[in-house]
Amino acid sequence: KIPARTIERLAIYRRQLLELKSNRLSHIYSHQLAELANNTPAQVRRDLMIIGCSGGNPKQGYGIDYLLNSINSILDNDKAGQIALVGVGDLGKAILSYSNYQRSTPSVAAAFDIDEEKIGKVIASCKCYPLSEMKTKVKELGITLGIITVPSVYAQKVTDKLVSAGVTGILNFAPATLRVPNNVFVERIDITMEIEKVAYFANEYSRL
Amino acid sequence: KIPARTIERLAIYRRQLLELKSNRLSHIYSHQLAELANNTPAQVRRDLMIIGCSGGNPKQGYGIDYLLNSINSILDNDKAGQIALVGVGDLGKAILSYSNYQRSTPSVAAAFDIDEEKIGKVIASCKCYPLSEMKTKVKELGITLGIITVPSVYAQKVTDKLVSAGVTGILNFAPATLRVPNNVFVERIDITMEIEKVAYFANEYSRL
Ligand SMILES: NC(=O)c1ccc[n+]([C@@H]2O[C@H](COP(=O)([O-])OP(=O)(O)OC[C@H]3O[C@@H](n4cnc5c(N)ncnc54)[C@H](O)[C@@H]3O)[C@@H](O)[C@H]2O)c1
Ligand SMILES: NC(=O)c1ccc[n+]([C@@H]2O[C@H](COP(=O)([O-])OP(=O)(O)OC[C@H]3O[C@@H](n4cnc5c(N)ncnc54)[C@H](O)[C@@H]3O)[C@@H](O)[C@H]2O)c1
Repeated sequence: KIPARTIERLAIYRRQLLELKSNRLSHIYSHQLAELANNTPAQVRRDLMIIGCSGGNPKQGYGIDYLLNSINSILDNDKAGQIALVGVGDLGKAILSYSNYQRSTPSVAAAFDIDEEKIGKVIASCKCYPLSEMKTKVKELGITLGIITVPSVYAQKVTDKLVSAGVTGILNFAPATLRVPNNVFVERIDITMEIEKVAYFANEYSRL
Repeated sequence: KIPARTIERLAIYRRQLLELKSNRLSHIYSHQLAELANNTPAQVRRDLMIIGCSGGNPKQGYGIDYLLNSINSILDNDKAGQIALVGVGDLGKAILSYSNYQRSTPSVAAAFDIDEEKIGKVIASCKCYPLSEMKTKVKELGITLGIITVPSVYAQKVTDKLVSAGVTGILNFAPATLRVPNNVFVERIDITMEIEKVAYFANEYSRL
């Protein structure tokens, strides 16, 4: 079992490696990857050991394709389902256009909302359905993941609907703590934490 | 010097502790905080040692007010400036209303955009200015931090304007790698990483 923190870092390494590859680089040292990922070289080497990547060649470092293949074999899963996004407001709309633009795997297969103006429309190349169709669409489209971008007062109710439809992973943007059964993984996103972190370092750096 | 990862975790502990306090709890054990923060008890104890919190009382655990005061003394800084948000589109608007709703410290003091429809308007209780006023507004409002929510092709140009106006911290949502001088801290946010992480665990959990 790979810890959640390692999985998070592997996703960060993958983004960095894909960017380097697009700049036609073929090898990288652990200390270079550590710097790009805001991490320590020892942490990078430990993470790569966990997924079976042995030490890079001292003259050139790790092969970028070699690392990408190893990370893909861990993160990508042919059985990984699609995503349902619930609440197509300002945040939901921005996430829809972004994840379709990045062609993220998995991608958003269906959106849901209660607003009559949005139901039946296609928003950022994704069809918007009423909540009453959630169960059928989750089954039909092989959805295993939900993104919650509704006002926090509705977050628990929407979560219950997603879980009873068979979803086992939730990315929650609403400021609410969700109660879910043990077999459902929930990750909460809160940009105020990011703001606090950047504020701390902006202050440190301004003293340099 | 406290590492970036520790600062990130302190911000997460603080959110959890504030939520516990609002539920009238007064003490907490390190393993309980670890579970809420998706972390290990050893990591929580190490982090609290770094900021000078000695071991909790074995019968009750750590005092929640004691921990909050210690974390606040590290994260909060009376000299921390305000925030400028650049690009008031779907994502920018959602961030503006969220951070004003959460009364996050620091808060967004000014927004900037190039769209004539938005300039001069107040959006989510924040005034929107043209880019030409960035330098004067950054000085006038004591802004030290920038949030970038413009299309990626403009991200570098907007960063250069913020840095030359005196900003030393940047939270970047645009999918672009920014070049900044050494005294500027940049944090990039990419929700596709979060999606990949949740997808991995949704898959693990669905096998339970
Ligand atoms: N975590 C963060 O960093 C962060 C940042 C910004 C916004 N937010 C949160 O994200 C959520 C959305 O923010 P926004 O600015 O897009 O709000 P919004 O009001 O623009 O959008 C909300 C959408 O949800 C829909 N909706 C409401 N109730 C629903 C229900 N029961 N089922 C399905 N759809 C429903 C509405 O019709 C609307 O389209 C809020 O909870 C907000 O607090 C979080
Ligand atoms: N990192 C993530 O997870 C994530 C998620 C969603 C969106 N995004 C990114 O965030 C950015 C904004 O997304 P959106 O959906 O809100 O886009 P949008 O098109 O709705 O909004 C962009 C806004 O920026 C303004 N703008 C354009 N050029 C500008 C300039 N030079 N100076 C100032 N303002 C300018 C536009 O007038 C508009 O108001 C994009 O880069 C998108 O890729 C990132």
